Amino acid sequence: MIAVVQGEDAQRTSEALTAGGFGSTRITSSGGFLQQGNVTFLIGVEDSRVAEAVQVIRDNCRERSRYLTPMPPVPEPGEFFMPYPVEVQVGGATVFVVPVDSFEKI
Amino acid sequence: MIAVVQGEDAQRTSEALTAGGFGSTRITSSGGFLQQGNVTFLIGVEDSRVAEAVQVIRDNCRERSRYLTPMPPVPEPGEFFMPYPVEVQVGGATVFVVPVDSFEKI
Amino acid sequence: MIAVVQGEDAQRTSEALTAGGFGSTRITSSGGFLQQGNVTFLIGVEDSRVAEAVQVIRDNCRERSRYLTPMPPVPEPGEFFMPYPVEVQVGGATVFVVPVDSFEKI
Ligand SMILES: Nc1ncnc2c1ncn2[C@@H]1O[C@@H]2COP(=O)(O)O[C@H]3[C@@H](O)[C@H](n4cnc5c(N)ncnc54)O[C@@H]3COP(=O)(O)O[C@H]2[C@H]1O
Ligand SMILES: Nc1ncnc2c1ncn2[C@@H]1O[C@@H]2COP(=O)(O)O[C@H]3[C@@H](O)[C@H](n4cnc5c(N)ncnc54)O[C@@H]3COP(=O)(O)O[C@H]2[C@H]1O
Ligand SMILES: Nc1ncnc2c1ncn2[C@@H]1O[C@@H]2COP(=O)(O)O[C@H]3[C@@H](O)[C@H](n4cnc5c(N)ncnc54)O[C@@H]3COP(=O)(O)O[C@H]2[C@H]1O
Repeated sequence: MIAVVQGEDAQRTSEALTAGGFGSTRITSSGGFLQQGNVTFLIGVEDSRVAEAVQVIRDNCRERSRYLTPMPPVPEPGEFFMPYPVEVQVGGATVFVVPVDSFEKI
Repeated sequence: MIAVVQGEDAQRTSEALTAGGFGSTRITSSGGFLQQGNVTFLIGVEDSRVAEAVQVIRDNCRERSRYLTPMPPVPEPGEFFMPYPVEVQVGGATVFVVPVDSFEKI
Repeated sequence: MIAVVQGEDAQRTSEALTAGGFGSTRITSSGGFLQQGNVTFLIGVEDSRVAEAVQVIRDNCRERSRYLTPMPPVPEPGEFFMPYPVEVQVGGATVFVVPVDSFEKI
């Protein structure tokens, strides 16, 4: 399982995964669209517990509004460009469930 | 989809993926051989659009020469070791298409 | 293949993978439980060489003891809390073998 969550939810999600008995690894990342920092979790989990892990993430990640200030096109001399920030909804989490052939601790 | 691209191509590739309507997450990484910085993209895409996403990457990533200066063996006293930089071709991008069982936004 | 290894073993493992003819990409990460830095490797490898790559990791990663100092509960005034560090065994490596549909260099 690979889950991309917002930075504000990362610590709470990590602690909730540990409390739920799930192993996880945390990777610093950034979003392709907003180019703002977020966090990607790798979570190795048995098939039977996938739904439970998804619920832990759902309980600890919130939707938020973010503001994106569009870059002004090249202003004409004397022209004053006042970019209005555009509100963008960023979801709680983006979750990919990836099948694995094997999982082992060496 | 997981795509490893050179640092110089990362911003252009990210913008082209967004313009093409693809979601993506960007992760800072480094190559095992040259030990130089590069960028790893996670790109969740429907099966029917994989070829299109690969084409976006192909259009925005170039092959380049890099120079690797081999570490001199321990020089004998009085011996002067002048390492010649070795030219290494680094490809446009290394792309893994990984099947996923499910993809959801929470 | 995705392999999470301890920081101390990362450089030796990376060089051993290259010497064994395996390509790899290195990503800085941290553990969900101990919240300490570690390293995640992406290793694209043909099916026939998976066991060999696992052996390279096994030969270069050691188990270690780590100390986790539990955070004291909020101490009462005048009470002196002396947290005893708790010893935790951290394994050599955590390895996921992930099937891929395709692998190409562009
Ligand atoms: N072309 C576009 N036009 C208009 N609005 C757009 C857009 N692309 C994204 N957005 C909006 O911006 C939010 C942040 O996207 P970002 O790429 O920075 O950050 C993303 C990205 O890091 C990751 N993500 C989302 N979809 C992904 C995918 N298909 N593949 C890989 N990562 C993905 O999850 C984060 C949050 O995504 P979420 O969908 O909740 O929230 C998204 C979405 O609501
Ligand atoms: N043992 C060796 N002997 C001689 N030359 C060698 C070599 N290993 C790699 N090279 C050359 O060095 C370039 C950079 O490799 P690096 O590992 O730093 O950076 C790599 C690595 O980060 C990633 N990559 C390539 N193959 C991979 C694989 N099988 N698994 C994971 N990541 C891979 O893509 C980057 C670019 O790879 P690309 O093949 O285009 O370019 C490679 C290749 O041309
Ligand atoms: N809830 C818990 N209660 C008591 N002890 C616990 C625990 N969770 C983890 N530990 C112990 O702490 C060590 C470090 O875990 P950490 O999460 O920091 O660092 C982990 C994590 O980054 C990664 N990892 C392990 N299992 C994983 C999984 N299922 N999914 C993703 N990453 C995993 O491999 C690193 C080393 O794991 P390893 O199992 O060798 O070693 C683990 C384990 O022995």
